[in-house]
Amino acid sequence: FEFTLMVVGESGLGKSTLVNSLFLTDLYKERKELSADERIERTVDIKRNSIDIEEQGVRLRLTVVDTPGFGDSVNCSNSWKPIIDYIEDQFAQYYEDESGLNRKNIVDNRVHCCLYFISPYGHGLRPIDVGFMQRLHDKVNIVPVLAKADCLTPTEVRTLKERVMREIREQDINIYSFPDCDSDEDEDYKQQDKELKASVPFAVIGSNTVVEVGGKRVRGRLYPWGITEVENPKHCDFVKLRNMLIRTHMQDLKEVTRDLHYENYRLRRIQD
Amino acid sequence: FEFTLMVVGESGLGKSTLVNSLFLTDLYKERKELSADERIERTVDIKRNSIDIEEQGVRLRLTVVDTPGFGDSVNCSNSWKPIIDYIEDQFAQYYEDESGLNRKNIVDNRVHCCLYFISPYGHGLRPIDVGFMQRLHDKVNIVPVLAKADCLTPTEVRTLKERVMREIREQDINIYSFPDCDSDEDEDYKQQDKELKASVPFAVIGSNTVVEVGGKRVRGRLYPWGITEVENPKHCDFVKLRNMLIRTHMQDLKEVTRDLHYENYRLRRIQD
Ligand SMILES: Nc1nc2c(ncn2[C@@H]2O[C@H](COP(=O)(O)OP(=O)(O)O)[C@@H](O)[C@H]2O)c(=O)[nH]1
Ligand SMILES: Nc1nc2c(ncn2[C@@H]2O[C@H](COP(=O)(O)OP(=O)(O)O)[C@@H](O)[C@H]2O)c(=O)[nH]1
Repeated sequence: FEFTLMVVGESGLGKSTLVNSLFLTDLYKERKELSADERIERTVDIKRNSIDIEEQGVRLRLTVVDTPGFGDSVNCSNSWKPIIDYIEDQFAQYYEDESGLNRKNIVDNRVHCCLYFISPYGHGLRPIDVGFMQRLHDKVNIVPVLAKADCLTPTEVRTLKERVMREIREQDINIYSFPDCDSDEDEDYKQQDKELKASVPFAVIGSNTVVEVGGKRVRGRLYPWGITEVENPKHCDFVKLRNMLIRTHMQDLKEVTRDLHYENYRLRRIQD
Repeated sequence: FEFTLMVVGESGLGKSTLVNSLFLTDLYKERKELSADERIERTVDIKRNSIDIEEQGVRLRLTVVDTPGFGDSVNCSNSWKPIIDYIEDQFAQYYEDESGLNRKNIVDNRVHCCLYFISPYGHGLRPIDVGFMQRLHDKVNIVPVLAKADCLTPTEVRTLKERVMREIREQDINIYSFPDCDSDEDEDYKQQDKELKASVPFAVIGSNTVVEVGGKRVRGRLYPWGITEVENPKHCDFVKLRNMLIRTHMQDLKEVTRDLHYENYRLRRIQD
C-alpha cells in the first residue's frame, strides 16, 4: 500500500507535530530551524519523506510532502506555484510511465490528499487560504483542518467551522467530499459517517509529548490551567481525522485522485 | 492627560479584545466583520477611536489607533507604508502647530506607543514583523507583545520570548527600552522593574467574557480542560503590561516620543 499526503500551511501551525502525532513517528527530527533572516529570503520548498508504517496489520508506505515557506514571506502571491507544479509533475510522470513499456511497475507518486492548515485566528478564511484552495481544488483532494484548536473555546470552534464552510461554498471551492455511505450499512456506521461529515474542517491538536492524566499516560499539552488531550474527542477532532485518513477513507482518497484529478490532467494532456 | 496608543498586527490576533481588556471598555462594538472576498481586496486602513477613562482618580483621554488590514493580504510588502505616513503626518501637524500663532492650544495626536502583536503561531519573528519593526523603530516607541499566549505552554513562552529578543538584537531593532530606575528607589520597586524588563515581549491573554473561578468572577476564557485567567500572573503578563502602560511608564513613553522620535523628525524637517 502506498499513500502520499501533502501538508500545507504557514510555518508554526503545528503541521509537523500533527503528522508525527497521526502516524506516531518522528519524521522531522532533522529539521533545522531557520533564523529570521533566512526566512526573509526563502521561497517555497518541496520536501518529501517516506516511512513504512503498519496500521492494523497492514503495511503502508506513507510519503509526506512538506511545503516549507508557504505563506511565510511578506509577498506570498506565488506561494502556490511550486505546489501546483509539484502536483502536476507527479501527474506528468505517471502519464508518461503509463504510456511506457513497463506499466507493471509504475511508482505512484501522485498526491492522494492535501491537508490544508487554517490558522485559528478566528475571523475565517484569509486571502491566502482562498487563493490556495481555488487553485488546487481541481488538482488534489483538499481536506481542511483548523490548526492548534486548543487556542479556541468550543463556541469559537463552532463559529469558525461554520464561517469557513460558508466561505468555502461562497468562493466555489470544492474540497474533498466524503462519499455517501451505502444504505445497507448499520445505523452506528451511518451515524459515525454523519458526524464525520459534520466535523469538517477538523479542529486538531497535536503533541510530541506525553503527559499523565488521571493515572493514564496520554499525548497532550500541559498548561498551568489544565491539560489538552490529543485523543480526547471532547478536546478536538484528532481521532476523527486519523480514522478517516488511515482507516475508512484512504481507499476513496486514492480512487478520487485517480478517477477525477488525474483524469482531468490526462484529458488536458491528450487535448494539448 | 492625553495618550495615543497604536495597535498593529494581523487580524485575529486578539488586538481589539486586548484593548478592551486593558481599558475595560467596548471600543469595538460597532466593528463589522469582513467577508473573505472583502478581505482579499483590502489595503491597510487607519482608524482612530477616543475614549475618556479614569485611572486611579486621573482622567485620561485615550486615543487608540487601529491598523486593520496590516499583514492580511497575500502581498503585504506595502503594509507598513500607511502606518509610517500616519505617524509622520501627526509629527508634521504638530510641527506646523508648534511654529504657528496659537501654540498654547496644540492638540497632541502624536503616537506615544505602538503595541506590536507577534503571532504565537510562529517559530520566532516572521519576515513581516522584522520588516515592520525595522522601519518604525525610529519613529515610534514599539512595545512587542506575544498575542494569545494561552496557545503556548510555559516552556514555549520562554523559548519564544528568548528567540524574539535575540532576533530583535540581531536585526538591530530598537524597541522601547525601559529607563533605569533611580538608585534611591526601594528594593521592591527595583525588583519589580527588573522583572518588567525581563518579561518583554509581554505574553498576553485578553477576554471580553467573565467566568467564575473558585467563587470569584474573573475575566478569562473557558476551555473544556480549564480556565485561563487574564489577570493571573501565572497565566500571562497582562497585569505587567497594563501597569506599565497606565501607571508606571505612560509619562516616559510620552517624553521619549517628544525628545527622541519627534525630535528626529523635527531635525529632518529643518534640514530639508
Ligand atoms: N497550541 C498548540 N501548539 C502546538 C500544537 N501543535 C504544535 N504546537 C506547537 O507549535 C509550535 C510549532 O509546531 P510545528 O509542528 O513545528 O509547526 P510547523 O512549522 O507547522 O511544522 C511548537 O512549539 C509546537 O509545540 C497544537 O495543537 N496546539
Ligand atoms: N486563544 C485566545 N483567543 C483570543 C484571545 N483574545 C481574543 N481571542 C479570540 O480571538 C478572536 C479574534 O479576536 P479579536 O480581538 O477580534 O482580534 P483582532 O482581529 O486582532 O482585533 C476572537 O474569537 C477572540 O475571542 C486570547 O488571548 N487568546
